[in-house]
Amino acid sequence: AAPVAKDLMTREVVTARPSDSITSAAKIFAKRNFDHLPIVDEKGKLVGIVTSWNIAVAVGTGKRKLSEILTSKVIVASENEPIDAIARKLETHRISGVPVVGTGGELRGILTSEDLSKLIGRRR
Amino acid sequence: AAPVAKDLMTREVVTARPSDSITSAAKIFAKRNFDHLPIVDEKGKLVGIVTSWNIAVAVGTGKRKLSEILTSKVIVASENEPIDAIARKLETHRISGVPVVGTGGELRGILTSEDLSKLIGRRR
Ligand SMILES: C[S@@+](CC[C@H](N)C(=O)[O-])C[C@H]1O[C@@H](n2cnc3c(N)ncnc32)[C@H](O)[C@@H]1O
Ligand SMILES: C[S@@+](CC[C@H](N)C(=O)[O-])C[C@H]1O[C@@H](n2cnc3c(N)ncnc32)[C@H](O)[C@@H]1O
Repeated sequence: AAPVAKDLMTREVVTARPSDSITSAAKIFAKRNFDHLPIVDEKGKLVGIVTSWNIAVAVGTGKRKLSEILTSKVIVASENEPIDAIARKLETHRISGVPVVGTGGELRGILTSEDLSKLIGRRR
Repeated sequence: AAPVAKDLMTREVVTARPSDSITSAAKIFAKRNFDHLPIVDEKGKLVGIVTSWNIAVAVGTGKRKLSEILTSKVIVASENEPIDAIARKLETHRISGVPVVGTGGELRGILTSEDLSKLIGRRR
Protein backbone atom coordinates (compact mmCIF):
# COMPACT_ATOMS: atom_id res chain seq x y z
CA ALA A 1 0.00 0.00 0.00
CA ALA A 2 1.10 3.61 -0.46
CA PRO A 3 3.00 5.05 2.52
CA VAL A 4 1.14 7.15 5.12
CA ALA A 5 2.38 9.98 7.34
CA LYS A 6 3.50 7.77 10.22
CA ASP A 7 5.76 5.77 7.86
CA LEU A 8 7.88 8.84 6.98
CA MET A 9 7.45 11.35 9.80
CA THR A 10 10.13 12.37 12.31
CA ARG A 11 8.89 11.22 15.70
CA GLU A 12 11.10 13.22 18.06
CA VAL A 13 9.64 16.67 17.47
CA VAL A 14 11.47 19.69 18.90
CA THR A 15 8.88 22.23 20.09
CA ALA A 16 8.82 25.68 21.68
CA ARG A 17 6.37 27.76 23.75
CA PRO A 18 4.58 30.95 22.65
CA SER A 19 6.32 32.93 25.41
CA ASP A 20 9.80 31.86 24.21
CA SER A 21 11.93 34.52 22.56
CA ILE A 22 12.57 34.69 18.82
CA THR A 23 16.30 34.59 19.62
CA SER A 24 15.90 31.27 21.51
CA ALA A 25 14.13 29.77 18.46
CA ALA A 26 16.92 31.11 16.20
CA LYS A 27 19.41 29.23 18.41
CA ILE A 28 17.38 26.00 18.01
CA PHE A 29 17.45 26.39 14.22
CA ALA A 30 21.19 27.14 14.36
CA LYS A 31 21.89 23.90 16.25
CA ARG A 32 19.83 21.81 13.89
CA ASN A 33 19.31 21.57 10.17
CA PHE A 34 15.57 22.00 10.16
CA ASP A 35 13.10 24.80 9.44
CA HIS A 36 9.86 23.97 11.34
CA LEU A 37 9.13 24.46 15.05
CA PRO A 38 5.67 23.47 16.32
CA ILE A 39 4.53 25.67 19.22
CA VAL A 40 2.78 23.99 22.15
CA ASP A 41 1.14 25.23 25.37
CA GLU A 42 1.95 24.04 28.92
CA LYS A 43 -0.17 20.91 28.39
CA GLY A 44 1.65 20.00 25.16
CA LYS A 45 -1.31 21.02 22.95
CA LEU A 46 -0.38 22.32 19.48
CA VAL A 47 -1.14 26.08 19.38
CA GLY A 48 0.93 27.25 16.40
CA ILE A 49 3.96 26.83 14.15
CA VAL A 50 7.06 28.96 13.52
CA THR A 51 9.38 28.39 10.58
CA SER A 52 12.79 29.87 9.77
CA TRP A 53 10.82 31.92 7.22
CA ASN A 54 8.82 33.57 10.08
CA ILE A 55 12.03 34.45 11.90
CA ALA A 56 13.72 35.72 8.72
CA VAL A 57 10.85 38.08 7.95
CA ALA A 58 10.77 39.29 11.58
CA VAL A 59 14.30 40.70 11.21
CA GLY A 60 14.28 44.44 11.80
CA THR A 61 10.65 44.53 13.00
CA GLY A 62 11.46 44.75 16.70
CA LYS A 63 9.33 41.69 17.51
CA ARG A 64 10.65 39.66 20.47
CA LYS A 65 8.39 36.69 21.31
CA LEU A 66 7.27 33.68 19.28
CA SER A 67 3.66 34.57 20.12
CA GLU A 68 4.11 37.66 17.91
CA ILE A 69 5.12 35.71 14.78
CA LEU A 70 3.63 32.23 15.04
CA THR A 71 0.93 31.02 12.63
CA SER A 72 -1.96 29.85 14.80
CA LYS A 73 -4.18 28.14 12.17
CA VAL A 74 -1.87 25.15 11.80
CA ILE A 75 -2.27 22.86 8.80
CA VAL A 76 -1.70 19.30 10.05
CA ALA A 77 -1.76 15.73 8.80
CA SER A 78 -3.11 12.65 10.54
CA GLU A 79 -0.93 9.58 11.10
CA ASN A 80 -2.77 7.49 8.52
CA GLU A 81 -3.05 10.18 5.87
CA PRO A 82 -1.59 8.99 2.54
CA ILE A 83 1.52 10.87 1.51
CA ASP A 84 0.15 11.92 -1.88
CA ALA A 85 -2.69 13.74 -0.11
CA ILE A 86 -0.16 15.41 2.20
CA ALA A 87 1.99 16.48 -0.76
CA ARG A 88 -1.07 18.12 -2.33
CA LYS A 89 -1.85 19.86 0.98
CA LEU A 90 1.69 21.32 1.11
CA GLU A 91 1.35 22.49 -2.48
CA THR A 92 -2.09 24.06 -2.00
CA HIS A 93 -1.05 26.03 1.10
CA ARG A 94 2.48 26.75 -0.19
CA ILE A 95 4.01 25.42 3.01
CA SER A 96 6.97 23.09 3.40
CA GLY A 97 5.95 20.99 6.40
CA VAL A 98 3.10 19.77 8.60
CA PRO A 99 2.89 18.53 12.20
CA VAL A 100 1.34 15.05 12.36
CA VAL A 101 -1.33 14.65 15.03
CA GLY A 102 -3.14 11.73 16.67
CA THR A 103 -6.91 11.31 16.96
CA GLY A 104 -7.08 13.60 20.02
CA GLY A 105 -5.00 16.33 18.32
CA GLU A 106 -1.81 15.40 20.22
CA LEU A 107 1.50 15.99 18.43
CA ARG A 108 2.90 12.67 17.09
CA GLY A 109 5.51 13.78 14.56
CA ILE A 110 6.44 16.18 11.77
CA LEU A 111 6.66 15.65 8.01
CA THR A 112 8.32 18.07 5.57
CA SER A 113 8.74 18.43 1.81
CA GLU A 114 12.31 17.21 2.40
CA ASP A 115 10.97 13.87 3.72
CA LEU A 116 8.74 13.57 0.63
CA SER A 117 11.47 14.60 -1.82
CA LYS A 118 13.67 11.80 -0.42
CA LEU A 119 11.22 9.34 -1.99
CA ILE A 120 12.01 10.79 -5.42
CA GLY A 121 15.65 9.89 -4.81
CA ARG A 122 14.66 6.28 -4.35
CA ARG A 123 12.42 5.92 -7.40
CA ARG A 124 14.81 4.27 -9.83
CA ALA B 1 12.02 9.39 -19.76
CA ALA B 2 12.41 10.53 -16.16
CA PRO B 3 12.14 14.29 -15.66
CA VAL B 4 15.32 16.41 -15.44
CA ALA B 5 15.97 19.67 -13.58
CA LYS B 6 14.87 21.96 -16.40
CA ASP B 7 11.47 20.24 -16.53
CA LEU B 8 10.62 21.25 -12.94
CA MET B 9 12.77 24.25 -12.07
CA THR B 10 11.53 27.81 -11.52
CA ARG B 11 13.07 29.91 -14.30
CA GLU B 12 12.59 33.45 -12.96
CA VAL B 13 15.11 33.35 -10.13
CA VAL B 14 15.13 36.22 -7.63
CA THR B 15 18.73 36.94 -6.64
CA ALA B 16 20.62 39.31 -4.35
CA ARG B 17 24.17 40.73 -4.10
CA PRO B 18 26.74 40.00 -1.36
CA SER B 19 26.77 43.68 -0.36
CA ASP B 20 22.98 43.74 0.17
CA SER B 21 21.76 43.97 3.75
CA ILE B 22 20.26 41.05 5.67
CA THR B 23 17.18 43.22 6.25
CA SER B 24 16.69 43.71 2.48
CA ALA B 25 16.80 39.92 2.00
CA ALA B 26 14.30 39.50 4.87
CA LYS B 27 11.95 41.85 2.98
CA ILE B 28 12.31 39.72 -0.19
CA PHE B 29 11.38 36.59 1.77
CA ALA B 30 8.46 38.45 3.37
CA LYS B 31 7.04 39.42 -0.04
CA ARG B 32 7.34 35.91 -1.44
CA ASN B 33 6.70 32.41 -0.19
CA PHE B 34 10.14 31.02 -0.81
CA ASP B 35 13.24 30.22 1.24
CA HIS B 36 16.23 30.29 -1.15
CA LEU B 37 18.05 33.33 -2.50
CA PRO B 38 21.03 32.75 -4.85
CA ILE B 39 23.70 35.45 -4.49
CA VAL B 40 25.34 36.77 -7.66
CA ASP B 41 28.13 39.26 -8.40
CA GLU B 42 27.90 42.31 -10.71
CA LYS B 43 28.36 40.04 -13.76
CA GLY B 44 25.52 37.72 -12.68
CA LYS B 45 27.91 34.94 -11.66
CA LEU B 46 26.70 32.70 -8.82
CA VAL B 47 28.86 33.40 -5.74
CA GLY B 48 26.74 32.01 -2.89
CA ILE B 49 23.32 31.17 -1.47
CA VAL B 50 21.30 32.53 1.47
CA THR B 51 18.23 30.76 2.86
CA SER B 52 15.64 31.87 5.41
CA TRP B 53 17.52 29.49 7.72
CA ASN B 54 20.70 31.63 7.40
CA ILE B 55 18.74 34.76 8.25
CA ALA B 56 16.93 33.08 11.14
CA VAL B 57 20.20 31.95 12.73
CA ALA B 58 21.74 35.42 12.21
CA VAL B 59 19.14 36.95 14.55
CA GLY B 60 20.84 38.56 17.53
CA THR B 61 24.37 38.14 16.11
CA GLY B 62 24.76 41.75 14.94
CA LYS B 63 25.56 40.66 11.38
CA ARG B 64 24.38 43.15 8.73
CA LYS B 65 25.39 42.09 5.20
CA LEU B 66 24.57 38.96 3.17
CA SER B 67 28.32 38.51 2.59
CA GLU B 68 28.60 37.69 6.32
CA ILE B 69 26.09 34.82 6.23
CA LEU B 70 26.04 33.40 2.70
CA THR B 71 27.24 29.87 1.96
CA SER B 72 29.88 30.23 -0.75
CA LYS B 73 30.40 26.54 -1.72
CA VAL B 74 27.06 26.28 -3.54
CA ILE B 75 25.68 22.85 -4.36
CA VAL B 76 24.07 23.12 -7.80
CA ALA B 77 22.31 20.95 -10.35
CA SER B 78 22.74 20.99 -14.11
CA GLU B 79 19.75 21.47 -16.43
CA ASN B 80 19.80 17.85 -17.65
CA GLU B 81 20.41 16.25 -14.29
CA PRO B 82 17.75 13.60 -13.51
CA ILE B 83 15.54 14.55 -10.59
CA ASP B 84 16.23 11.36 -8.63
CA ALA B 85 19.93 12.28 -8.58
CA ILE B 86 19.01 15.81 -7.41
CA ALA B 87 16.78 14.42 -4.66
CA ARG B 88 19.69 12.31 -3.41
CA LYS B 89 21.97 15.37 -3.51
CA LEU B 90 19.51 17.36 -1.35
CA GLU B 91 19.32 14.47 1.10
CA THR B 92 23.09 13.94 1.31
CA HIS B 93 23.82 17.62 2.01
CA ARG B 94 20.67 18.15 4.13
CA ILE B 95 19.65 21.14 2.02
CA SER B 96 16.24 21.99 0.65
CA GLY B 97 17.08 23.56 -2.72
CA VAL B 98 19.69 23.95 -5.47
CA PRO B 99 20.32 26.60 -8.12
CA VAL B 100 20.30 25.09 -11.61
CA VAL B 101 23.20 26.21 -13.81
CA GLY B 102 24.03 26.01 -17.52
CA THR B 103 27.25 24.63 -19.03
CA GLY B 104 29.15 27.87 -18.39
CA GLY B 105 27.99 28.06 -14.74
CA GLU B 106 25.33 30.71 -15.50
CA LEU B 107 22.21 30.68 -13.33
CA ARG B 108 19.27 29.10 -15.23
CA GLY B 109 16.74 28.31 -12.52
CA ILE B 110 16.16 26.99 -9.01
CA LEU B 111 14.73 23.66 -7.82
CA THR B 112 13.61 22.94 -4.24
CA SER B 113 12.36 19.97 -2.22
CA GLU B 114 8.92 21.57 -2.56
CA ASP B 115 9.10 21.18 -6.37
CA LEU B 116 10.08 17.52 -5.92
CA SER B 117 7.45 16.82 -3.26
CA LYS B 118 4.76 18.08 -5.67
CA LEU B 119 5.48 15.01 -7.81
CA ILE B 120 4.46 12.79 -4.90
CA GLY B 121 1.07 14.53 -4.94
CA ARG B 122 0.58 13.49 -8.52
CA ARG B 123 1.54 9.84 -8.15
CA ARG B 124 -1.86 8.27 -7.94
C1 LIG C 1 3.60 30.18 3.10
S1 LIG C 1 5.03 29.58 3.91
C2 LIG C 1 6.36 29.83 2.83
C3 LIG C 1 7.73 29.76 3.43
C4 LIG C 1 8.17 28.39 3.96
N1 LIG C 1 8.29 27.41 2.92
C5 LIG C 1 7.41 27.91 5.15
O1 LIG C 1 6.73 26.84 5.05
O2 LIG C 1 7.41 28.60 6.16
C6 LIG C 1 5.23 30.80 5.16
C7 LIG C 1 4.14 30.81 6.20
O3 LIG C 1 3.50 29.54 6.30
C8 LIG C 1 3.39 29.19 7.65
N2 LIG C 1 3.37 27.73 7.81
C9 LIG C 1 4.36 26.85 7.57
N3 LIG C 1 3.95 25.61 7.86
C10 LIG C 1 2.67 25.71 8.26
C11 LIG C 1 1.66 24.77 8.71
N4 LIG C 1 1.89 23.48 8.78
N5 LIG C 1 0.44 25.26 9.06
C12 LIG C 1 0.16 26.56 8.99
N6 LIG C 1 1.05 27.47 8.58
C13 LIG C 1 2.27 27.07 8.24
C14 LIG C 1 4.56 29.80 8.33
O4 LIG C 1 4.34 29.98 9.70
C15 LIG C 1 4.69 31.11 7.57
O5 LIG C 1 3.89 32.10 8.18
C1 LIG D 1 21.97 22.49 5.97
S1 LIG D 1 20.72 23.60 5.48
C2 LIG D 1 19.35 23.26 6.54
C3 LIG D 1 18.31 24.31 6.59
C4 LIG D 1 17.49 24.54 5.34
N1 LIG D 1 16.73 23.39 4.97
C5 LIG D 1 18.31 25.11 4.19
O1 LIG D 1 18.42 24.41 3.16
O2 LIG D 1 18.85 26.18 4.35
C6 LIG D 1 21.38 25.12 6.08
C7 LIG D 1 22.60 25.57 5.36
O3 LIG D 1 22.65 25.01 4.05
C8 LIG D 1 22.98 26.03 3.14
N2 LIG D 1 22.45 25.73 1.82
C9 LIG D 1 21.16 25.67 1.45
N3 LIG D 1 21.09 25.39 0.14
C10 LIG D 1 22.36 25.25 -0.31
C11 LIG D 1 22.99 24.95 -1.57
N4 LIG D 1 22.26 24.70 -2.66
N5 LIG D 1 24.33 24.90 -1.63
C12 LIG D 1 25.09 25.10 -0.54
N6 LIG D 1 24.58 25.38 0.65
C13 LIG D 1 23.24 25.46 0.77
C14 LIG D 1 22.38 27.29 3.70
O4 LIG D 1 23.04 28.44 3.20
C15 LIG D 1 22.60 27.08 5.18
O5 LIG D 1 23.86 27.57 5.57
